[in-house]
Amino acid sequence: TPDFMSISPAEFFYRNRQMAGFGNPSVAVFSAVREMVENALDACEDARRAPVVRVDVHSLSHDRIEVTVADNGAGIPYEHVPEAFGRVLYGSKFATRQRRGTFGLGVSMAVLYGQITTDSPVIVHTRPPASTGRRYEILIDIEKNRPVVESVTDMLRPQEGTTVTVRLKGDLRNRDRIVQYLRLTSVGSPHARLGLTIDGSEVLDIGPATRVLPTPPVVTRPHPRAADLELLRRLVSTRPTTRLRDFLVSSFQQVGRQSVSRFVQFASLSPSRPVGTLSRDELAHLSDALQKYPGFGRPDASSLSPIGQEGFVRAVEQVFSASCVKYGARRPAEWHGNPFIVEGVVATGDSFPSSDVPQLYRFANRVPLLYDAGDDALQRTVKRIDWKRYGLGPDSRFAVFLHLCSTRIPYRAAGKQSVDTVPEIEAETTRLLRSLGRALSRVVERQARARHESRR
Amino acid sequence: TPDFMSISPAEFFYRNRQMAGFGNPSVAVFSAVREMVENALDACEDARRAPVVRVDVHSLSHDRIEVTVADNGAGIPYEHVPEAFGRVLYGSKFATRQRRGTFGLGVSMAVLYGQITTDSPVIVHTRPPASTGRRYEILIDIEKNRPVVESVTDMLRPQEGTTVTVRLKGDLRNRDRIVQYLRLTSVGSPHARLGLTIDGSEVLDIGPATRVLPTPPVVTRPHPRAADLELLRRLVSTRPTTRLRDFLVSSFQQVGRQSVSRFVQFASLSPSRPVGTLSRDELAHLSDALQKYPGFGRPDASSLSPIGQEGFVRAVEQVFSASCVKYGARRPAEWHGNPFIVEGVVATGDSFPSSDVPQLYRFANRVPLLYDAGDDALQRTVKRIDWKRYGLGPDSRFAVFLHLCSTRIPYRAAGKQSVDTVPEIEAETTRLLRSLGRALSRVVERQARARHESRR
Ligand SMILES: Nc1ncnc2c1ncn2[C@@H]1O[C@H](COP(=O)(O)OP(=O)(O)OP(=O)(O)O)[C@@H](O)[C@H]1O
Ligand SMILES: Nc1ncnc2c1ncn2[C@@H]1O[C@H](COP(=O)(O)OP(=O)(O)OP(=O)(O)O)[C@@H](O)[C@H]1O
Ligand SMILES: [Mg+2]
Ligand SMILES: [Mg+2]
Repeated sequence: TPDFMSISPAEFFYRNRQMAGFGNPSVAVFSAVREMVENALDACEDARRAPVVRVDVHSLSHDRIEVTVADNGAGIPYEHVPEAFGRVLYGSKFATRQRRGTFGLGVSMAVLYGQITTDSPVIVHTRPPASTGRRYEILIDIEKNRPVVESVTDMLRPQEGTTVTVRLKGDLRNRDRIVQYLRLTSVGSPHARLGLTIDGSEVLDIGPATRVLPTPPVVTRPHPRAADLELLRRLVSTRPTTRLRDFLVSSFQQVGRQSVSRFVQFASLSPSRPVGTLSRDELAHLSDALQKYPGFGRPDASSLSPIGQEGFVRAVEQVFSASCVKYGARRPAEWHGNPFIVEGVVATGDSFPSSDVPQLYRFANRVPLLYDAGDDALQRTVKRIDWKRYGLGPDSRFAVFLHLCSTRIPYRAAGKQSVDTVPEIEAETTRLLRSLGRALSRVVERQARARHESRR
Repeated sequence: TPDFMSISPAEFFYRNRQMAGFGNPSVAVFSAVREMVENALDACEDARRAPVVRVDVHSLSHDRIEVTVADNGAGIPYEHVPEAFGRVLYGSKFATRQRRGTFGLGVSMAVLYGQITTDSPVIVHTRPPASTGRRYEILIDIEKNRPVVESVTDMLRPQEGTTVTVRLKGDLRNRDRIVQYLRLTSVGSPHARLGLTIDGSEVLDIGPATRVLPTPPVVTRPHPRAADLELLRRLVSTRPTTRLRDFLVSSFQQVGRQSVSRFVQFASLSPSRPVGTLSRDELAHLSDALQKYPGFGRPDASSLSPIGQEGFVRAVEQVFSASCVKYGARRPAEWHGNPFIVEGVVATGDSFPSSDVPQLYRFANRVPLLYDAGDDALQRTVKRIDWKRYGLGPDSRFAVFLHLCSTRIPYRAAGKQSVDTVPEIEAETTRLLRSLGRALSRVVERQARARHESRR
């Protein structure tokens, strides 16, 4: 008879580490850097401080790398440090507001990979508020998905924040990607200062392009279109005696006294029913109706943190020595009830390759996506635009920087490098690209006229 | 202070269901069918019977579908039924031999999706050996990742095997993909008979193309190149007093008395050390040496189940009314110590589009891959071949059927539709494609001569 068993999520990602970006030593070094930098930036925004993030990469041998990322963020509360690093699917970013992190997996994968390739524990030196600093060495028990704390020492850290060091098998063959990742990170987070040192020499010290800190995104109530049966069941179970009308107005955003009366008519449900008394069929019907009713407003965007025109344009111009033709941002929309905004910049400059299709730089929740463009929805949307009708030709040197931000990014895989196809997102992206294209065509015309003039 | 928590793997895949192929209703219907058909075929091979698998798809309404898959497989032991369907990362296919299933996730995702869109439990009617049949209705408690058994009833099932029914939000806009999936499944599993009925009308009844049943793959010892530190640590912990030489010979395949003596010299380790006394540095060194030592043989292929020439060729010719130009198979190789074989067929026929690049049909562990070709390693390897040097032109009508089978497929995402880039796999695939290309060029020449003759 077959042998049945359960595996832990750590075991799942150990066996399938390529899904999370840790399939081989050269991509693993890149993934470790980006998972740690993402965490550093999230933490600085929690602390409401201008981020200063330093990345140090050391070659310990021809195939061993040590990566250290230090930040001036909010630190990590001591009681949560072991699990934050030594447990997969454990974290502080599960609430519905825009963060770079989302799974409780990223840095634990770097720890896991470092451990199975070099036997080294992760070293975490953190100072949260109201403390002076503590240093941990942590391994992960993969079969049980729990941390093994090798050592804990009180150790002063001069400032609040965190320093994480991981040792892993790897090499610097992807070094250009790491440099590019940090340069694009300063576009996604123009308020950050980022440093990169490789084997003792300073390779980068960039940003901030703006002193303005982003307004921290806040958790908002779900939009009605997010009401699948699981969400509904959870909301109902916390307040079964609440009447349907009050339940809807208080559980969801964009549902006011007026829209709720129209909605209950549309759904043929009695507004005074205590929601705990709804049968399973009625709940299924309610879920359906909430997703189909066309009268709910666009979502509130306070759970989002778009880059915004000033920082986006300045950072692109600084990092690429380019000139921005146009910035555009769509109004907040929702996909399956998850608020999102698509914004973008089109720029021209000699650092972009000449081509009749603009070079595309993708961002999701401010994080640059450098891999897996093949099936990525943003890439495919750019390819479907007919750029020739905006005047682009083989000598054109343009780039499009596209940022999708949402309380939930539909990533195609746990490595967070590629966005899945979602009709609402594609529609908004296409409209944005067309408006950027029209702005581009005016510039292309003007450039053509200028060349014409200069020949006469 | 931030709010830390753990989420269950079911919660992870509920929030990120697009990673597993359940991101929207039309892809969900496809994914439900394929996850259930994969399970049915695995089960029939367990039972050593020629598979007879019937798929029934019913439109319950304009946006509700019921999918039923019945098989004559080995059934499911009663005590494991609730968790097999109501728990994510629970299954019987974690051992290292080639199976279609691998994560303990597939059918539980169909259950989860059906439940959050329609509130319906999965219905499982199974008859394992030494029993007469039992019917279960199961839901999944997503937050706790455990089954909720709504009902269990003894109910006779005339034959050994399993029938699974799932109800989900969906539509038949992807119906052609489902038909194509089953037709290609009969190429991957030519020994199977497959039926498809949609809304009462029989759409397909195909196979078997061969009466020969595949030899069941068996679990083999790991290859030394699989020895990362986690695997080594686990092997050592079960037998710490065993001496290094005996430990290596008995723990790994391809390590005999002679090769082990040369290896311990290469690794500068004493062959008589009890492995439990090796320090962590020595274990790290041993892991490194096992992966670098060039003297271990190619892996034993008894854990694999390639389709083989007779079945592969016949099924392609039957399903596509095509004529096979050539079948090829590479010798067993390994990637990170995982045995694999690449085999393929190149065929010509009017059902293939005319193009100077052959149409590619991909298979992994006998399962057709229909989505996510953009970043897929097999697709990219085919694109890198210069088919023009084999004589293909815009009027050529050729197709390549490529099958990668391994004890571990490096899938890019949990939806199992796309294979990650692995140098060893790409190298073997490229060599196979070139040999198929050379065979193709002889056919192209002959076809060109024939056209030339007929014009004179
Ligand atoms: N530099 C840091 N400063 C503050 N907190 C951190 C830092 N690094 C990690 N953490 C904490 O550890 C948790 C786990 O990190 P991890 O990267 O594994 O998951 P995540 O960031 O929540 O999601 P994702 O898997 O998408 O990265 C985070 O949620 C955060 O609370
Ligand atoms: N039709 C079936 N006949 C026999 N056993 C089955 C059948 N369907 C499911 N099972 C059992 O249920 C387990 C869980 O199935 P599930 O599809 O979730 O995972 P899996 O097939 O092991 O891996 P994967 O996630 O890759 O599909 C299987 O491992 C198998 O033991
Ligand atoms: Mg993270
Ligand atoms: Mg399965």
